[in-house]
Amino acid sequence: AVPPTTVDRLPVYLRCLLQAKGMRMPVINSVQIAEMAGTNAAQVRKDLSYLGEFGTRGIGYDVDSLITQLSRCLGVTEQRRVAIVGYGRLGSALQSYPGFEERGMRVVAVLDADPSKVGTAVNDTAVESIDELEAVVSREGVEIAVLTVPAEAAQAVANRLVAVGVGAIMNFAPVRLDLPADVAVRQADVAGELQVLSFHLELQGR
Amino acid sequence: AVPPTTVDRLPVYLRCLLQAKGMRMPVINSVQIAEMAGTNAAQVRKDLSYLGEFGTRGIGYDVDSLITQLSRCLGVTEQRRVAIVGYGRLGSALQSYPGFEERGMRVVAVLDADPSKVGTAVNDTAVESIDELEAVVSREGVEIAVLTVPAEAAQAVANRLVAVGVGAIMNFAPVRLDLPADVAVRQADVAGELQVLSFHLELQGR
Ligand SMILES: NC(=O)c1ccc[n+]([C@@H]2O[C@H](COP(=O)([O-])OP(=O)(O)OC[C@H]3O[C@@H](n4cnc5c(N)ncnc54)[C@H](O)[C@@H]3O)[C@@H](O)[C@H]2O)c1
Ligand SMILES: NC(=O)c1ccc[n+]([C@@H]2O[C@H](COP(=O)([O-])OP(=O)(O)OC[C@H]3O[C@@H](n4cnc5c(N)ncnc54)[C@H](O)[C@@H]3O)[C@@H](O)[C@H]2O)c1
Repeated sequence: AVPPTTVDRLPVYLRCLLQAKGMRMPVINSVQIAEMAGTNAAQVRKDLSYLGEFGTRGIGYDVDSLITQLSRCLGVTEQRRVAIVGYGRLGSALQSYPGFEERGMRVVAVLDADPSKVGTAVNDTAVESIDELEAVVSREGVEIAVLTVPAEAAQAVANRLVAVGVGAIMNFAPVRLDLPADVAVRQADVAGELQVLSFHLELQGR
Repeated sequence: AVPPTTVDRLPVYLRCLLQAKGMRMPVINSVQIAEMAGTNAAQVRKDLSYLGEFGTRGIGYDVDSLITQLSRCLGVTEQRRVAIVGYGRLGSALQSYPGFEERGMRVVAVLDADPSKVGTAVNDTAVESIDELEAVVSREGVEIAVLTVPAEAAQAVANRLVAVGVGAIMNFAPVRLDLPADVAVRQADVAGELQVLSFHLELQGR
């Protein structure tokens, strides 16, 4: 099994490899990947070894085949279908972000509880009512949900998503979601990230 | 020294302890903290042991003193002064987020390169020109900068921030910043988080 800390680095490696492809590099070695990814060559070799053997000692990795390997491992060879639930400040910023498409994520549905937001067209999707969650998820084949609802609404919304078959949730609300073990959850905590930065300032006596 | 994986969990523990205080719990044990934080009691005890000895075997931790200890360690006993650089979709969502104040972060400056945004008032701060970056950082005593500028602008902006004494950067642009080792950097990658979720779906054959 691939260790969680390795999994966390795979998206960075894929981004570096796509950059290398854009620079028309046919082959890339672990030192070059480490430089682009901000890690070290030994870590790169170890991480990539979990994906199987395909680097050649002394030469490196074939860029195209490593891209294919990483995309397969991350399950992004086809666009994943994403719903954004909560079309407020954060939800609207994420919904209109062009950077998702190029990384294999397609926003196929946007849901909100506020009747004045329902029906507004954003790009090529219209905001739909949270009351239609089950129908929308089934109709659009939603695989991943991004929760940008207030904290007090998050658990109830997550329960409905899981009940209708959504297996992966990115949660921006500052509450821990209590969900079955087979549901994948990533918890965003922007304020927490800033506190970690503050920790490093404190260490330096600043 | 506190291990990086422990540091990453400290903001979660602080949030749990503040919740416990809100529930008027005078004392809390590692099992209860683990339940609230979504981790396990042994991990909690180990993590908190890096902050010094203050739990009592069999009774637990004094909520108020653990809050003080965690806040000191994270350097948030006083509000950290934060600048948001780039007042676009994401920057504007973050700027108006009320959740930062309660976690020790105060947005004291907002900067942008677009002349049509400069001068617009948002809450009690006005958007200022990126041309005034050095003056604004010095005037406001900015300690942490949040970068929500396009990828191609991020490195140049980061260099200017570091040159004028900013020691901590939260980067949302999808590029690795090349900065001196003593500058603390947190790299946000929302699309990468979604790819990690996709990895777990792929593992389940979905
Ligand atoms: N804005 C930020 O920068 C930021 C940063 C970190 C975390 N967060 C968290 O992200 C979440 C969203 O933040 P925001 O600033 O966008 O808030 P917001 O209030 O601007 O938006 C929330 C949206 O959710 C909708 N909503 C409420 N209940 C709902 C329900 N049951 N189902 C569907 N939609 C519902 C509201 O109508 C609104 O449009 C919050 O939990 C917040 O704590 C926000
Ligand atoms: N929107 C999202 O959901 C999202 C998600 C993940 C990552 N990102 C990344 O975050 C960054 C911001 O994204 P966005 O969607 O808010 O983009 P945006 O285009 O809406 O906003 C960018 C802002 O930066 C300003 N700007 C440009 N050059 C500048 C400079 N040199 N100095 C100061 N300001 C400058 C622009 O005037 C604009 O207001 C981008 O790098 C993007 O890739 C965005």
